[in-house]
Amino acid sequence: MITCKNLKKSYLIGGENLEILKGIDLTISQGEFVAIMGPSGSGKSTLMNILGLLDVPTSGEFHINSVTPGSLTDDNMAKIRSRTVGFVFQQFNLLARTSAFDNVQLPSLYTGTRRHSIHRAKDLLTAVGLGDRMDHPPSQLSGGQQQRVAIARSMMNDPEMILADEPTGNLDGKSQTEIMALFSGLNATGKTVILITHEADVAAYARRIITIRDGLIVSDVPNIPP
Amino acid sequence: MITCKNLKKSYLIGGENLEILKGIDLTISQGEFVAIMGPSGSGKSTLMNILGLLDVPTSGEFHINSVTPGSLTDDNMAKIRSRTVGFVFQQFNLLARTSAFDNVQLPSLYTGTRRHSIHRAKDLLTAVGLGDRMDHPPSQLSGGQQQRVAIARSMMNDPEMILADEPTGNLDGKSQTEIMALFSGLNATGKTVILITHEADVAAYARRIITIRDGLIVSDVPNIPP
Ligand SMILES: Nc1ncnc2c1ncn2[C@@H]1O[C@H](COP(=O)(O)OP(=O)(O)OP(=O)(O)O)[C@@H](O)[C@H]1O
Ligand SMILES: Nc1ncnc2c1ncn2[C@@H]1O[C@H](COP(=O)(O)OP(=O)(O)OP(=O)(O)O)[C@@H](O)[C@H]1O
Ligand SMILES: [Mg+2]
Ligand SMILES: [Mg+2]
Repeated sequence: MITCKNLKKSYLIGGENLEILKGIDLTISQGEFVAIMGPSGSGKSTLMNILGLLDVPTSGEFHINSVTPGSLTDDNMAKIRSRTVGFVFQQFNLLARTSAFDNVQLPSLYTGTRRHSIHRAKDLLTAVGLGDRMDHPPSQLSGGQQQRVAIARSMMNDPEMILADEPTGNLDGKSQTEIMALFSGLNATGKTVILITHEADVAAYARRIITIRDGLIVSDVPNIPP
Repeated sequence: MITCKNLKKSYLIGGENLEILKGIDLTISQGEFVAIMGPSGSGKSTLMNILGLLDVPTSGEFHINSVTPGSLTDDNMAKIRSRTVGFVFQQFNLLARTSAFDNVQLPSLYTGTRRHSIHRAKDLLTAVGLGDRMDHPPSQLSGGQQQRVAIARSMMNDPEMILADEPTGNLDGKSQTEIMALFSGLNATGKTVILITHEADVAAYARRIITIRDGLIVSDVPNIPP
């Protein structure tokens, strides 16, 4: 369960205060499937980085499962993050000289759940269509293949919540359908899925569509997937 | 004018020969507007890197403006590339600790055409909607903003040909329309535009749509833009 009240984020740049998030009020319950849309530069990734405990708000209230991340030490924040959140970054953020298989397995090294990790990493890579590319590092993978490695990695620790930032930006229609089926399947088991997208046919899979414009939520409506 | 005959590209990986392009026959004339589509991992970026003189084929014929790039020294290939081709990379490839403005201006440093470069870089950044983000480095730009810096940079040297690899993957509808208007405008002045996309509404702007599947062209059809 995530709650935000009057959440703000700003940067001090060149001596000026640049306000990115201007007061976000938001509640997302466990098990929801939410799509976040909005213009380029409107603050979607900034918000998702805060929800994923990768960044802190400048002001406002933010609670995740009745814990206030702002009051935690960096270590405790990292611990909660690695167990609770699976993150798919907009730019993938894979380790460069590391195979697809080792990239996917990485999250299990942080939480110490090594026992089934080899099987699980292989199953996840096969589920995203990369069974024959496991030993390729990012430089030997296409853009969409790297994106799918990042998606598999986000699911490694079986987190309660998956945050995916533009997860289908580099995928053709068929790969996109396979990935959205994966997210829908996860959500059907009770996981919370929050994804940022600019593609309406991706947002259509969600049961709730939030639109952000210029750092504020301008609409928040239920959606019935086709 | 680009001509390819039985163009192949393969990699030796783990002792095995992995064939990516399996015999591409293709002619693209000056001034065409071409979209290349196809599944993730089918070889689109690999082909575009060869057409953009950033990589060499393993075998087959390849000519650009009656020059055979394979017979050139690296230096001469770089010279022709910097004057002839504007490239928008799938992962943007911006310089990290460098402002948007300096990133856009960079190509003019290679060709020595500095005189108008300051004005031109500013005009291009304004044309892609980033007039108020010129001094931000990539880490202070959103994904779609970085993509638009890469698009502006590709146009800096006013090249004869623009190769754009998934140029709208991180853009919302309005930004996408603005960028496609920019490409269409360039093409109307006689520049060749070749773009890779998986979005049908982006490919619709082109007058020719080529589909690649598993390293081969499976269809090559004219298209009438709406
Ligand atoms: N350096 C390399 N060594 C080995 N294989 C490679 C290398 N670079 C790319 N590949 C493989 O070549 C194939 C084609 O890659 P390419 O990047 O051209 O695909 P693409 O059509 O652009 O895909 P996408 O739509 O996902 O960007 C992929 O299966 C990839 O794994
Ligand atoms: N470190 C930073 N310092 C200053 N400004 C920043 C920083 N990071 C992001 N910004 C600015 O914050 C705004 C929002 O960025 P954000 O990445 O959240 O946008 P977005 O909605 O995800 O856009 P996109 O759809 O293009 O990915 C942008 O205008 C960007 O320039
Ligand atoms: Mg973003
Ligand atoms: Mg590609």
